[in-house]
Amino acid sequence: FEFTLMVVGESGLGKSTLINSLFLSDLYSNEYPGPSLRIKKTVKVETTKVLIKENGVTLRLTIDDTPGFGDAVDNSNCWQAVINHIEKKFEDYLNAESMVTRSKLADNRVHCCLYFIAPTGHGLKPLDVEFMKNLHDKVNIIPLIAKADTMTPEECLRFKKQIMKEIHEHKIQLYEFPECEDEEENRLNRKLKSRVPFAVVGSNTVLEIGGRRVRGRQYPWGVAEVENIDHCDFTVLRNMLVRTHMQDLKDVTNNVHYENYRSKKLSS
Amino acid sequence: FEFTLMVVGESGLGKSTLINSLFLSDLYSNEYPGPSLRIKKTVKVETTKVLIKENGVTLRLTIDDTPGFGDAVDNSNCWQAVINHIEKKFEDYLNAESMVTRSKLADNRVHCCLYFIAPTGHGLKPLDVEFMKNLHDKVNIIPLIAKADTMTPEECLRFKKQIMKEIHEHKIQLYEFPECEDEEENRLNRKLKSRVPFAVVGSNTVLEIGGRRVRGRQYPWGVAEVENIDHCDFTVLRNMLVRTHMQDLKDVTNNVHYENYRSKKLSS
Ligand SMILES: Nc1nc2c(ncn2[C@@H]2O[C@H](COP(=O)(O)OP(=O)(O)O)[C@@H](O)[C@H]2O)c(=O)[nH]1
Ligand SMILES: Nc1nc2c(ncn2[C@@H]2O[C@H](COP(=O)(O)OP(=O)(O)O)[C@@H](O)[C@H]2O)c(=O)[nH]1
Repeated sequence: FEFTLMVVGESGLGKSTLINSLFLSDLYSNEYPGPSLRIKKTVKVETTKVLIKENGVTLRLTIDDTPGFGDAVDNSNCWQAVINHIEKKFEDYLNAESMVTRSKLADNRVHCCLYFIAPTGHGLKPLDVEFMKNLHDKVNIIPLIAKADTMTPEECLRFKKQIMKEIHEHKIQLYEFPECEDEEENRLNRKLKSRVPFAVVGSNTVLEIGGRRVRGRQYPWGVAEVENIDHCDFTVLRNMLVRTHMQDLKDVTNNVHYENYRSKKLSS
Repeated sequence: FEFTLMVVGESGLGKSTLINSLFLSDLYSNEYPGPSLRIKKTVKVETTKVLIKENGVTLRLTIDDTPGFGDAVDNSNCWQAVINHIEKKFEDYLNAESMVTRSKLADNRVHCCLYFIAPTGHGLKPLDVEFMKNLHDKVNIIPLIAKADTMTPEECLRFKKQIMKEIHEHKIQLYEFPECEDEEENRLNRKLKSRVPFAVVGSNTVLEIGGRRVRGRQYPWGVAEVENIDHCDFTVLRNMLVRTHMQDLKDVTNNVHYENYRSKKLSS
């Protein structure tokens, strides 16, 4: 099973920690540090691959990240590198598709983009709006509230409401969880949707708390637990991304975003 | 007693909450919201005044804040408004000083600038460096790590080290705590200096914890206490700013920053 995930957001939002936590791998490590430690003069998309084995299933995961995104004094057009990357992958696929012998098409198209929103408590930044307006018709965007342990539950709820209000005002189209025939699944999906944008916490450390091993962040005033649903939406994101919606993310990429690209390309 | 404090940093770093906490006032409220809720098309410095009574002393506090600083997609030169404001205050003072009758000179010069650094965990952002390099020779800069409850004690220590390393590399001059004749005071000052940049937490809510009334932030995993020295450096900042170093901040402004401005102005 193949999947390509893009990770976008300014430095220091916990992106590499979250990716490591999501896939229980040290994809980001001293050998291949997080994007914030690979910043160049201009924003460029970089790719790394990792093999993940989970429940007997092998996942060939490709992670595209964006060192330098949003980190300069002037961030005008810093999303252009992301647009170019996504369209290049569509172009590669289109070329491969139009070959006579097209067995085993490698699919490196970006199936999902996790966009990290800084936990300011106020609302979206102009850069967040620009990015999502420019990319929502090219890739499945799943917005995340980064470092959610920065916010109290009340602040988080208010912040989520404000973000969704602004997303609707700017007519930004996020990835939509599909309706299912199964009523039980639909009920679960609705609970999922009500938590968007997912407020995530990640951690590279496993702590020992009262006999249990817990992935979390140890503060003098307590432990923020990554996998505790009362502390953050990490498990919600992980379930939908890795377990329930991975195939749908690929389908929407192929049937909607790629088709959009293809029809524009072939008609121009 | 008069004092002018400038507050600079991007939106959502807890600046208004911190100012309210420092002076136990709702300087920022629904009537006069924090700078992040007053953002205009361009960065402009705005001023508000409040009368603070503490220990029988009346403090006429002026707060200059900077709505829009660092919040746009392109933040080139967003520090220019701050430079203009500080120099305008120097100019006003110079003009008043040069009058024949100069009784009771109003002193609206900026005595201290609290610069809020985002708790990314990595280091200074390019904007932080630009701001401090442009302003360190014009005003007393005290850098703060904002929302320090975002970081574990180990992360905070590492972050402080990294920030100070970068500040030295960029030859940025921060406000320096003076040497005293009193050996005990010197010992205390050295402890203060070792905590720079101060990692602060602020809160507008007072909670009831085990019978005590505590200013803090209530998370599901515990309470981050603003006035607990093991949780953050808030009390350290408050003591030095409001109790021990307020006069020295005014003296350095007058004897160093203003004199710099004056000699440049009179020689040009
Ligand atoms: N408060 C908080 N800090 C985090 C979280 N995840 C990572 N961090 C810390 O934030 C800093 C930057 O994390 P990193 O994963 O490198 O962020 P990146 O620059 O976006 O890749 C590190 O000190 C992490 O330990 C989180 O969920 N909450
Ligand atoms: N984690 C954390 N959040 C804070 C802190 N101070 C304020 N906040 C929250 O951060 C958000 C923005 O605070 P505000 O004071 O308006 O920030 P400003 O935009 O810099 O003036 C609000 O939801 C505050 O409750 C703090 O010390 N730590």
